[in-house]
Amino acid sequence: GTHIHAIANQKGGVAKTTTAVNLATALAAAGRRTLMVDLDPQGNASTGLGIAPERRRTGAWDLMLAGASLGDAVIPTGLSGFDLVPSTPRLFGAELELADVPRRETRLHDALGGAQKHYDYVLFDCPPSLGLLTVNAFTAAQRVLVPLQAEFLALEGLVLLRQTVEAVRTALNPSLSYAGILLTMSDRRNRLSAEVEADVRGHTEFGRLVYDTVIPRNVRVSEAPSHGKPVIVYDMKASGSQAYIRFAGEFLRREEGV
Amino acid sequence: GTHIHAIANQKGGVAKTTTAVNLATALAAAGRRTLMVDLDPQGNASTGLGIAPERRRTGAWDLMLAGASLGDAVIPTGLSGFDLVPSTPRLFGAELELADVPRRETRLHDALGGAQKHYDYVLFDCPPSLGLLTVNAFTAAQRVLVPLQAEFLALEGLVLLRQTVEAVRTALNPSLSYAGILLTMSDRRNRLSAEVEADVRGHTEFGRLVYDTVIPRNVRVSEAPSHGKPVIVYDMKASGSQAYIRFAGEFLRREEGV
Ligand SMILES: Nc1ncnc2c1ncn2[C@@H]1O[C@H](COP(=O)(O)OP(=O)(O)OP(=O)(O)O)[C@@H](O)[C@H]1O
Ligand SMILES: Nc1ncnc2c1ncn2[C@@H]1O[C@H](COP(=O)(O)OP(=O)(O)OP(=O)(O)O)[C@@H](O)[C@H]1O
Ligand SMILES: [Mg+2]
Ligand SMILES: [Mg+2]
Repeated sequence: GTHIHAIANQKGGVAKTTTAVNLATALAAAGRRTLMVDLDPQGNASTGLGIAPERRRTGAWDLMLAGASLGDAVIPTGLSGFDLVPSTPRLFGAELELADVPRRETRLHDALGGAQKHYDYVLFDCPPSLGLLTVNAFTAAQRVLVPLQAEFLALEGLVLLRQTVEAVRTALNPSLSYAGILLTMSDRRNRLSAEVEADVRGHTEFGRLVYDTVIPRNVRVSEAPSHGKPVIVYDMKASGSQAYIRFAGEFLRREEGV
Repeated sequence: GTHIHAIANQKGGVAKTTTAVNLATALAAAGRRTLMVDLDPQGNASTGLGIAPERRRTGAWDLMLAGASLGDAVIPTGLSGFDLVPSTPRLFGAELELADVPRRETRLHDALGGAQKHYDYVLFDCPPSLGLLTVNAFTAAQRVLVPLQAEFLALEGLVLLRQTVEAVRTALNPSLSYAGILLTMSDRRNRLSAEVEADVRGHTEFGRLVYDTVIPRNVRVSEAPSHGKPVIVYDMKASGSQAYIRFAGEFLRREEGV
């Protein structure tokens, strides 16, 4: 069946979008039919894939609040086997608008309506919050992938994120589980990164979830969005790209047991 | 009178909290009585100031949703002349709870109720979103200070932020203006940082707002929160600290015209 993952962490700037865009690209390159849904009103995933603003007419807002079907909203990214439901600026109002509608936590799940079966993987890029957009992603998904920057404040955030995952699992989606924790933007020269990494891997509850692959801080990664391309397309040989390609392999082994 | 600033940018991880904490500390050291309100449910400002979780009993949520007065919520930070209204985990529910109450956009303004006159500066640390918490900050504030990471995606975010500032200015707070744009986490060795900096300074609308001081990326800054101290206290000589001290001077000159 279709694997549906929410890529989430309420801490801002930890490489949720960078991870979503590059994982989706690598999955498509590995022959998995992949759909990404940009749930962030900022629309960084849509930008990072080079989708011009005029091509973002129907998006995640329309799925949840205007009765649009998946077929209405999906656009090609130009990368073979990789489609996108873009973000539109109307998404900024979605948290408030969703507050007043029936089944407000399951609108995304309902909108998919089974059409996701045309894909092997669906990835939701979540905004940096634990509001109704992220809750909708957790209700529609089976797994939560957590990018984590190797910084002190990040560990504290994990505990808060877990509370929301638990709440959704109890009330809305009993099958929700963690895919894993990916350490991102790691600067191995810096003592703090190494310490936080050791803390997370040694954590009694989260430690077993941490992927072996660690994504290094690499300037080519931050350059890629300005070229409208995922870094693994923009500069395949860069250290960040090589790490994301290794990560995709590890991710697939964990998901598909190969 | 009292200067009230919202430190905001919906883009995550751009050093909103780091800027708020260090600017507030420097303002207090310069003899300005300073209050900080932690409006981020993550509570990173409270953590970065070493406030243990058990001391965060009454906070910003209580001001806006439980009728608490400023006097009920304010706690000392241990730094002379610098008080804090901490964040509590209940704040995660605030966006939704605020959606259903009367005067939902002005609850923070109403709760201050004039008690802010005991301070020379009030700083709001905003979460990475443009929801009701940030709108409340914009309604209660006179000025918006925008930390901006020198990265490509940041520029795109400015346009979205401006729309919310305009909307609040038109409907709720006609006197809201920009304090300025502070370039943060800048890695001068990297070509992209220098390019983005030039773009922002040359921008017809935002260019004149950019402070001369640029905060460099500096590992001591990211170490400071694990010691519960602002970096300018944790390691005054670090390049990040020196930049924040210079920034506070430039900020005061712009605000007070000295
Ligand atoms: N490995 C890396 N090396 C260098 N820069 C990186 C790396 N990963 C991400 N970045 C940069 O860091 C910034 C934050 O990344 P990104 O936007 O993916 O995070 P996010 O968690 O999606 O942010 P938000 O919380 O705003 O949604 C971006 O400018 C991105 O280009
Ligand atoms: N000048 C700097 N040099 C190095 N690291 C920095 C610098 N400024 C901030 N950081 C680190 O970058 C991370 C993001 O900073 P911070 O938490 O202040 O951003 P924020 O905008 O408040 O994030 P959020 O959107 O989650 O509220 C933190 O781990 C912080 O310690
Ligand atoms: Mg993102
Ligand atoms: Mg913050």
